[in-house]
Amino acid sequence: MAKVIAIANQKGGVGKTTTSINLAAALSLSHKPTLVVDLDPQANATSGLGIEPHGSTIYECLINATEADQAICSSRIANLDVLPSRQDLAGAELELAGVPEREMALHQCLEDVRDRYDIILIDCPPALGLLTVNALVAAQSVLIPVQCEYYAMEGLGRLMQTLERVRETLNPALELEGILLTMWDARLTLSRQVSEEVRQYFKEKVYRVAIPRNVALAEAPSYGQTVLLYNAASAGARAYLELAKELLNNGEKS
Amino acid sequence: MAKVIAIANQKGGVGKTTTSINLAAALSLSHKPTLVVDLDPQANATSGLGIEPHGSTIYECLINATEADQAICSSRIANLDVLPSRQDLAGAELELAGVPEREMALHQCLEDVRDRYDIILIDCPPALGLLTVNALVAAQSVLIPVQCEYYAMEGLGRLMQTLERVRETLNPALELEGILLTMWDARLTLSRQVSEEVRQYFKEKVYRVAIPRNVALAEAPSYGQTVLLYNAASAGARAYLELAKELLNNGEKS
Ligand SMILES: Nc1ncnc2c1ncn2[C@@H]1O[C@H](COP(=O)(O)OP(=O)(O)OP(=O)(O)O)[C@@H](O)[C@H]1O
Ligand SMILES: Nc1ncnc2c1ncn2[C@@H]1O[C@H](COP(=O)(O)OP(=O)(O)OP(=O)(O)O)[C@@H](O)[C@H]1O
Ligand SMILES: [Mg+2]
Ligand SMILES: [Mg+2]
Repeated sequence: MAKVIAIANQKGGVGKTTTSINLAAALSLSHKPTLVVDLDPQANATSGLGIEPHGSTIYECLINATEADQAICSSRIANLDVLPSRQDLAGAELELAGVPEREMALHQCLEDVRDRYDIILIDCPPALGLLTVNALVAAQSVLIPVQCEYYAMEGLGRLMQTLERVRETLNPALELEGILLTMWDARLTLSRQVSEEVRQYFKEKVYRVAIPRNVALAEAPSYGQTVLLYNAASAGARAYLELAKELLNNGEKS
Repeated sequence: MAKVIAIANQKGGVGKTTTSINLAAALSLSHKPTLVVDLDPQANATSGLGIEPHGSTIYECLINATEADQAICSSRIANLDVLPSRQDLAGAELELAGVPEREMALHQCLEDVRDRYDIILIDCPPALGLLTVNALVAAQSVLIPVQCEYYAMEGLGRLMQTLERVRETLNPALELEGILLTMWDARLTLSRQVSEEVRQYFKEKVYRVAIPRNVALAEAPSYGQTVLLYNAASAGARAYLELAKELLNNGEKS
């Protein structure tokens, strides 16, 4: 049975998609069959992995209960599949609002495919609406990317409250997988201040590796490639390989 | 009567809030009474302007039709007021979903105060949901910040489609105020490629000034200050003063 991890943070532009696709690529390199679920109407994880969806997408799975099998496509990378998104997903939140058990739609969708993967990563949109709640119900844990800047840090308290509420009402098993510092720039005092504060508060829950600001990570998606394929020697690629190791080690301990 | 401009882009982290508060500060310096409406549940524009809301916020205005007057507070800057947000706004989208004329709530709220300001800027959340649609109905024009990176450029087409749909169904007067390139870094090929493509496609609709990546813009919010107060000599401050001039000049031409 796959471990399902939601990559979530309501703050925009903190590296959720970049983490979803590059961590997934690093995990698939260690021969762990991995699925990336793109739950964002922007469909950045879908295009960042070079996928052009032609048939069903996550929209049909949530709204018409189409089987996940029908929507899943393989990526250019061995051991890495994608459940793609498309723009119409933006309407799903309002459409789901009237459906009974609306928070369980993704959980039910993934039931059929969980035995085929070791890890499933869900890339969430920048909001705490019904789509992200669906991810938090389907997942066993949450990985939170935090950009080393003020607004991203400020929003963490609220995200923790939401996790607590989901734990109390919808998914008692939901844990914090870890907090990942992103766009770390050693030259900036702001970066150092934010990372010190986050590490002081969340202690061992913060991954030892911080993802540095590295242009290869921003260039790779325009070629539909992960950073591992685009520039395996880059600081960004090395950091995500390190993250995959740390994540797998933490998994063995618990 | 105030000109109402929505600052919108569904892509997260492109500089919507940074543009809202620093453009507003630059406009208020030219003695134009300005209001910033924080329409994001993250309430970043509220905290970035050093405001701690104690009474009503935009949430009460939209859901209970509380008068805007009751929620508006003054900032530390002359000629600059704020209609603050708070976290509960996240629930507003689902609460508004069942209300007739749900797209008009913000438009009605601002009716009473439009004659007191020259310009009203609405900081939108990173989504194309009911809150952003409310902003697009209340506004006469949209200013779109675009980060000089791949995903931000990719999402522009979809944003244009949404503007077209709002123009056809809800607000025929909605215009494109302008496209603002943000986090421009002259050293990066990616920055130059994206800005060339955006300028080629949108031509004179793209502001001449591009906002450079400048750490003062990221540091200022942790002091609850605009960049003009925090570091008036910084490249970020100069760029937003330039933007205010360009925006006011464009207004005089039309
Ligand atoms: N470590 C990094 N170094 C440099 N650029 C990065 C890094 N991580 C992400 N980026 C770039 O920053 C931008 C924001 O990242 P990304 O889109 O992954 O964030 P997100 O949280 O998924 O955004 P959204 O909230 O819109 O979903 C993208 O253009 C991405 O390419
Ligand atoms: N030109 C710039 N140079 C450096 N940092 C910037 C610049 N503009 C914005 N920032 C920083 O980048 C981050 C994202 O900017 P901001 O929060 O304004 O974007 P946003 O579009 O409002 O995000 P969201 O989608 O979450 O609402 C913030 O930490 C901000 O301080
Ligand atoms: Mg994303
Ligand atoms: Mg914002």
